[in-house]
Amino acid sequence: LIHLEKITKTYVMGSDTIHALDGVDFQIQKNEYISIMGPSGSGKSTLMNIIGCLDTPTSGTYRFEDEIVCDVGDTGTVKMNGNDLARIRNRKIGFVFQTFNLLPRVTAFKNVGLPLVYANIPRAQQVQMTQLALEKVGLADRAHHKPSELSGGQRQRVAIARALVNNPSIILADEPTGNLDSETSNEIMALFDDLHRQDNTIILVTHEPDIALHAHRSVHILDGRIESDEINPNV
Amino acid sequence: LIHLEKITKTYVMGSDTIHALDGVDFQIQKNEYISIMGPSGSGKSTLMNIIGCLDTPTSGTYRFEDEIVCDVGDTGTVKMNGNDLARIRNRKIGFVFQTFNLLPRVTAFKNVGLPLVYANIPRAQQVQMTQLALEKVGLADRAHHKPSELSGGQRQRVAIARALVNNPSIILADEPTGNLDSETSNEIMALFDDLHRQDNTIILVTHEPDIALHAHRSVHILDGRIESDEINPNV
Ligand SMILES: Nc1ncnc2c1ncn2[C@@H]1O[C@H](COP(=O)(O)OP(=O)(O)OP(=O)(O)O)[C@@H](O)[C@H]1O
Ligand SMILES: Nc1ncnc2c1ncn2[C@@H]1O[C@H](COP(=O)(O)OP(=O)(O)OP(=O)(O)O)[C@@H](O)[C@H]1O
Ligand SMILES: [Mg+2]
Ligand SMILES: [Mg+2]
Repeated sequence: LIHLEKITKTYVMGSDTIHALDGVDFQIQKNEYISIMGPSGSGKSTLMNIIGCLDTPTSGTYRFEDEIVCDVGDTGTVKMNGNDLARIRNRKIGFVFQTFNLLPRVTAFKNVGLPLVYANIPRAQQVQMTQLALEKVGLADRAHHKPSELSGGQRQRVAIARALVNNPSIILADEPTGNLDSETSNEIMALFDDLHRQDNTIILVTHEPDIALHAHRSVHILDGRIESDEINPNV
Repeated sequence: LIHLEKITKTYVMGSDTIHALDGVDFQIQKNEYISIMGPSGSGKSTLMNIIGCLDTPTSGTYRFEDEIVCDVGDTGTVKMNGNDLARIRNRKIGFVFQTFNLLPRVTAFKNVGLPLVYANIPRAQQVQMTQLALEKVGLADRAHHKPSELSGGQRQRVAIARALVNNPSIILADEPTGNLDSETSNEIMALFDDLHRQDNTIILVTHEPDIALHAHRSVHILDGRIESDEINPNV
């Protein structure tokens, strides 16, 4: 489904060079359930942004369903055209950002419904799908609050609802339970487990070992490289 | 040191009334180490903002070192004058926000040094104190990155460094390890434990039971009320 080959991501700041990703080879099959763990600053969000087609690598190849999304090398750069890329991002992938990235001046309801606007879903269906997504994360009674009128964990759940509203087949969740108490975390993980059973693909960055145990495959990142990649024996 | 009496915080939204805090009585002595836990949306951040003099209650009294900071009742509102309030906020209290609240267009170094500017600390000393705070959270090599050039856990640590830079005697930390892996969390908790041993007062909102175990007193909040308030038997 997704194939990363020799992926690097480098930032040059003055005389410093930061190797956020330092040569990553990584394959994801359909319907996998993968957790990604690693120290703060090790490259997890950078990797997720590349998988989610939100960022391009400094070098390396990224294939999605066997099509080249981008290929950056010494001979030049090949990129998928803008429309095909937008379709992958808007219809196939749901992304929960580590820092939520909600529109501050718009209600929870409008924030959650935004992917449906981009996907040209008919208006009446938009309202229905948005309502359902909010109910799934327990926020039906907070639909008309703006982000500044929500608690931290409520904003996180709005970000989760927005990622799921368009029924994407690939869910990329970057620390989705970081601001949630254990009961609410369990409700969110039950959602993800359910989506996985419905044949979707789940990739979840977390720093909590209990959350990582839900996944079938466990990847550890250190200093921009994959340190280990193992099947979870307990699942 | 801090005395909250009959504190309420109410938001009216159209026909809905939200009781974010619904009658809170709470006392904090000097050099206490208190954890606050509770479900998402239960009122923890609202309580912290009132303790930190960043928000005023809808009704009730807040005393700081026996002086009235604000007293809101049917007979009217009494508030401490602006200068005294600013001095408490800038010199006595260090606040780690749940959503970091960093200035986006300014480096980690300048973000961390901001409280020192407000406290009129001499320039050379500002640089020294800022450098030390960044080293304590392991971010000396990220000083000149802006928040968008930092990982989620690095931004959280910049927020922590900023809260500690002016050596406040009261530290209010709202979910300070939510974005940190366990090793980095332990380093941050070691910092807080140290500060407590140096006679400071620590109040820490967390949803992780392991983190709460560092505190000597454990408060649970539910639906805007204090549900339990107990000494931690293990410490
Ligand atoms: N400006 C506002 N207008 C309306 N409701 C608000 C506003 N700010 C907060 N609330 C509501 O007040 C309640 C308490 O919010 P608070 O941020 O204190 O919760 P919390 O315990 O910190 O939650 P979390 O663990 O998710 O961070 C929430 O239900 C929230 O929706
Ligand atoms: N725009 C940028 N410019 C320079 N350095 C950057 C930039 N963005 C990220 N970095 C650096 O790249 C490294 C990897 O960042 P990334 O966000 O992927 O880490 P992470 O594993 O998600 O960390 P965390 O667990 O703290 O969220 C970090 O050390 C960070 O400082
Ligand atoms: Mg990250
Ligand atoms: Mg909160």
